Amino acid sequence: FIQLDGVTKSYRLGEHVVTPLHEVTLEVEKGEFLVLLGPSGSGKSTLLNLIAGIDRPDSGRVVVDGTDITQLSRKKAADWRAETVGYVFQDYSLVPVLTAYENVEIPLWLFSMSRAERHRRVATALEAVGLSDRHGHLPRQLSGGQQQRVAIARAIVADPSVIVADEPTGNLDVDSAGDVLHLLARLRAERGKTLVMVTHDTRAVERGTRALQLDKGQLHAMAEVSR
Amino acid sequence: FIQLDGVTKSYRLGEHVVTPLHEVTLEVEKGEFLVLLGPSGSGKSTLLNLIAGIDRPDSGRVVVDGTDITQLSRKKAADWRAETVGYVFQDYSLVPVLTAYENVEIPLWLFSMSRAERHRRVATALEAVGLSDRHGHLPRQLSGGQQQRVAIARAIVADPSVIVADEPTGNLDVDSAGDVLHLLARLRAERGKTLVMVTHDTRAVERGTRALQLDKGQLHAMAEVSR
Ligand SMILES: Nc1ncnc2c1ncn2[C@@H]1O[C@H](COP(=O)(O)OP(=O)(O)OP(=O)(O)O)[C@@H](O)[C@H]1O
Ligand SMILES: Nc1ncnc2c1ncn2[C@@H]1O[C@H](COP(=O)(O)OP(=O)(O)OP(=O)(O)O)[C@@H](O)[C@H]1O
Ligand SMILES: [Mg+2]
Ligand SMILES: [Mg+2]
Repeated sequence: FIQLDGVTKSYRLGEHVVTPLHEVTLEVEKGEFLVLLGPSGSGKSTLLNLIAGIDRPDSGRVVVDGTDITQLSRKKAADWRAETVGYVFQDYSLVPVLTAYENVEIPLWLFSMSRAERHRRVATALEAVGLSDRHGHLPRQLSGGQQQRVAIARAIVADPSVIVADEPTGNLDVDSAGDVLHLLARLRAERGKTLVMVTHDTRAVERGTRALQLDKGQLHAMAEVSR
Repeated sequence: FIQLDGVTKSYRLGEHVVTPLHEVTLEVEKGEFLVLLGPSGSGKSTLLNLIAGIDRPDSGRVVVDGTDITQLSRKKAADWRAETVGYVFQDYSLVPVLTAYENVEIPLWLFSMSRAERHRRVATALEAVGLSDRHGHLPRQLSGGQQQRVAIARAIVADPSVIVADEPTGNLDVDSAGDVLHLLARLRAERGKTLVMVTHDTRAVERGTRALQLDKGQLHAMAEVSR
């Protein structure tokens, strides 16, 4: 369903070159819950950005549900992403001048649906992350974990077939984190979504169908995920 | 060493009032490692901002090492904070147009020291968090966990007597998180620093001298911290 084929990505800063991904190959089945682990700075966010079509590799291909997204124009890639992918950013990337409600509503603007239907979906998403009573707050009027939960609600509101989550519970207490994992697992089970998650939360690893470790530019299967 | 006396803080948004801290009283001994836990949105960051003098309570007093910081003018409070507190923000609050090195250097500008000495301290702090080879990167050229580590380096570089850390390992893998906890615990042991940390990392709880839970505007001792 998602294939990465010999994908390489480098950054150059003056003379100093960083290559977080070197000839990476990966196959993700439809409906999988893939957990991605690895040291800080190893390239996990870089990899998620390639899967979601937010970034392009220097070489190699990224194919999702038969579409080679590395061949799409910027405009087509953006449309594809809006229809296919829900992304929870590591830094949330909320719009500072919009309320929680308006931030969650943004992905729905691209679809033709009635205002009532849009409202219903935003309200459902906010309720699913426990933030119905914070809908009118701006991001700076929310706690760190509340901002993270708004980002999660925004990622699920348009009912995307692929959810890419970059450390979605990093700022949540044990109970809120458990609720989020339960929500994502339930969406996958009920609606057949494919879930790719970067995390260092061991309980998320336990719920995954498979765990991979990124290290020195390469993906490795994890023989044993108990620590 | 740090006393909060009947501290209350509220926010009002139109007709809706949120009171994360209600008549909170707290005593922290010099050299303690206090761990603060609680649900997302409960008021932990609000409490840390009051302890660090970044914010003022609506009522009540905050006294640190004999100084009632709630009575200081804005200017004096800022000077006091620069000399006394190292703060790791939940969202890092790095300056986007400055490199990792320059971000870590900022707290040292307020002290009269030679350029060589400033350089020595910044280099030591960056090395302590494993980022010597990223000193020239801008925040957007760093991974989430690397940005978090720059924020930690900045909080320790001026050798403050109080370190306030708001979820300092939220975006770090298990090993990097362990290194950071070890670093902070070592600074406290070797240099007698007082450490107040918000976290949901159970290993940080184990290293603390005391753990408190914030819930419904009140602090509670935690009878049992094993989970
Ligand atoms: N400027 C503001 N205006 C209105 N409400 C606010 C404002 N800032 C914070 N709040 C509210 O105050 C409460 C406490 O916020 P705080 O950031 O202290 O929580 P927290 O315990 O740090 O949460 P987290 O664990 O998610 O970081 C939250 O419910 C939040 O919505
Ligand atoms: N624009 C850039 N220019 C130069 N180097 C970059 C840039 N963006 C990222 N890097 C480097 O690429 C590497 C991989 O970054 P990435 O954000 O993918 O790591 P990560 O595994 O997500 O880390 P974390 O767990 O800390 O979030 C890091 O070492 C980082 O310093
Ligand atoms: Mg990352
Ligand atoms: Mg907080």
